[in-house]
Amino acid sequence: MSIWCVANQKGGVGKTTTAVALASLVAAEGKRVLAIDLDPHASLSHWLGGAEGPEPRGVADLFADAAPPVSALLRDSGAAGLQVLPAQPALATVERHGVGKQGMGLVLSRALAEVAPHYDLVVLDCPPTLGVLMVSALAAADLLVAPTQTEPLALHGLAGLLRTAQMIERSRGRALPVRIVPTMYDKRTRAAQDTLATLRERYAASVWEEEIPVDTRLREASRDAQAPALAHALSRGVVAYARLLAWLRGAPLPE
Amino acid sequence: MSIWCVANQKGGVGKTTTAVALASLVAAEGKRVLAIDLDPHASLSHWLGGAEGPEPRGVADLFADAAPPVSALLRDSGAAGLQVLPAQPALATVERHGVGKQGMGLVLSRALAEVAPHYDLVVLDCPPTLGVLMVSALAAADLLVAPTQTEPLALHGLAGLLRTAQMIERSRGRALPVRIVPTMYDKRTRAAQDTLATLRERYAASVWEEEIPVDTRLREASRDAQAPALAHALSRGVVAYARLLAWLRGAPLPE
Ligand SMILES: Nc1ncnc2c1ncn2[C@@H]1O[C@H](COP(=O)(O)OP(=O)(O)OP(=O)(O)O)[C@@H](O)[C@H]1O
Ligand SMILES: Nc1ncnc2c1ncn2[C@@H]1O[C@H](COP(=O)(O)OP(=O)(O)OP(=O)(O)O)[C@@H](O)[C@H]1O
Ligand SMILES: [Mg+2]
Ligand SMILES: [Mg+2]
Repeated sequence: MSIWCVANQKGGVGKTTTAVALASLVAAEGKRVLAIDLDPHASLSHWLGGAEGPEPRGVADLFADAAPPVSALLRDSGAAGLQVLPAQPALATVERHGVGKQGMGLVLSRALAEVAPHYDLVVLDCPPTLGVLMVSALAAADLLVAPTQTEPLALHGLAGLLRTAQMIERSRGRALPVRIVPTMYDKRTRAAQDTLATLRERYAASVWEEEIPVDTRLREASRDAQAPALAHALSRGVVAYARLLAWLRGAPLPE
Repeated sequence: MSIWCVANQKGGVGKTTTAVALASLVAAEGKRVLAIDLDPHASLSHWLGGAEGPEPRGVADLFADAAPPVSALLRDSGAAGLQVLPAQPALATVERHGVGKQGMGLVLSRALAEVAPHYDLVVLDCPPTLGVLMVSALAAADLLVAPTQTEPLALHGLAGLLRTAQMIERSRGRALPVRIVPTMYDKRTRAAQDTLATLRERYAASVWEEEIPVDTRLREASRDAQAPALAHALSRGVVAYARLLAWLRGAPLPE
C-alpha cells in the first residue's frame, strides 16, 4: 500500500481537487483506494458523499477514549473501488487539543496500519494550515504531492512546506520525495505565466513539466458530487491528471 | 475606530485580496488604516511589503513574555495612510500553544486598544482555519466580511462560520453583523451561476446584491506588491470593491 499526502498551506490551490482526481483515476483502473479527509472544512467528504447526516462520524472519532475500528467509519464514494474516511467540523478541536492525549501521529499511523491490507493506495487531503494534522500526514506519507496554483500569492509558502518535509525526512530516517504540481493554469494571463516560470526556476526537477489547466468540468464534478474520472473522463482537467498520475508513478527524480 | 474582520475557513476564496482592496480604498480617501495579518502564511504581509528581512517581526512577537509595544512592529505599506502589522510563520506555533499563556483574545484586544487613537479603520485578514486566531479576530470585530468564492466547494463552510459569529454575539452581548461577498465571479460558467443563486437563496439579505468579478489586475497587483486602489484604480475588480465599500458602510441590513 502507498500513502500519498496532498498538502500546501496556501488556501484554494487545488488540494482537494487533486486528491479526488488522483484517487478516482486509480480506482477506475480497478485498484482499491481510500481517500482520507483531514480538513475540518471537509470539502473532500462533501464531494465524495462522506459528510451526510446530522452527526457524521469520521477521523475525529479516532481520538475518542474508546475509539471505534477504522472500518466502522468508512463510507462508499459512489465510485467503484474508492472509499472515504470523512472529516467532521469537530476535527478543528482535535487540531487544538488532541496532541496532548496520545499524539496525532500515533492515531493516524495506527489507523493506516489497520487499513493497509485492504487498499493499494491511500490519499490524504490536508487542511490549509501547517499544523498538527498536516505534519502527521506528512510523517506517514511515502510521497508529498504539493498542488501550487500558478498565482503570485501561492509561491510564498512553498519554501516553508519543503523545509517541513525535510525536517520529517531527518526525524524518521526515510526519504519523503516532493512533487510540485502547477494547478489551475490559465496560459492567457501574464501573472500565471510569470508564476510558472518562477516555480520552474526555483524548484526545477521537483516541478512537473506540465500543468493542470483551468477546467470548469472539475468544478461541476464537485457540484454534482461525482468522481471526476467517471463524470468527465475525457475533459482537459481529467486527462491532465491522468498524465500527472503517470509522472508520479514514474522514474525517481534526480535528487 | 472600526474593526472589520475578513474571514472564511475555506481556502483561496479572496480573503486577502478583499482585505487589501478595502484597506487601500479607505486609505486612498485620506483615512488612517491599519491592516493586521493573522495568517501564518502571511499573504497580506508579502503583498503590502511587511514580510521582508530574515526574521520579520510581527503579530507573533505580541505573545513574548516581554512583548514590545505594537507601534514597534508596524510597517509602512507604500500606500499613503495604510500601515501593516505583519504575520510571521511563527504565528502557526502561537495558534497551537499561545492560548494557554494569556489567551489570544486578550493579546489582540490589548493591541487594538493601543492603536485605537491612531486609526480610523483596522482590517483583520484571517487564516483559512476556524481556530484560535480567527475566533479572537471575530471577538474583536465590529463587522464580519465573509468573501465567498462562487464555487460549489466554497458553500459548505459558511453555515459553520455564521454559527461561530452568533456564538460570539451571545458571549460578548454585542451584535456582530455579517456581510457575505460573492468573489471571483465568472458569469460565463454554469457552476458559478448556480452557486451564486444558492448563496442568495440561503443567506438572502446578508449577501451583497452584486459580486466581485474575476479580474487579473488584482492578481497582478499582488505580484507587483502594490495596493490595488493605487495600481489599478479603474480596473473592474477595484471598481467593484469601491461599490462593496459603499454597501458595507451603508444602511444596516434587515435583521
Ligand atoms: N483545474 C481546475 N480548474 C478549474 N477549477 C478548479 C481547478 N482545480 C480546482 N478548482 C476549483 O478551485 C477551487 C479551489 O480548489 P480546491 O477546493 O480543490 O482547493 P484546496 O486547496 O483544496 O482548498 P482548501 O485550501 O480550502 O483546502 C474549487 O472551487 C475547485 O472547484
Ligand atoms: N477577483 C479576483 N479576480 C482574479 N483573481 C483573484 C480575485 N480575487 C482573488 N484572486 C486570486 O485568487 C487567489 C486566492 O485569493 P486570496 O489569496 O486573496 O484568497 P484567500 O482566501 O486569502 O486565501 P487563503 O485561504 O490562502 O488565505 C490569489 O491568487 C488571488 O490573486
Ligand atoms: Mg481542500
Ligand atoms: Mg489569505
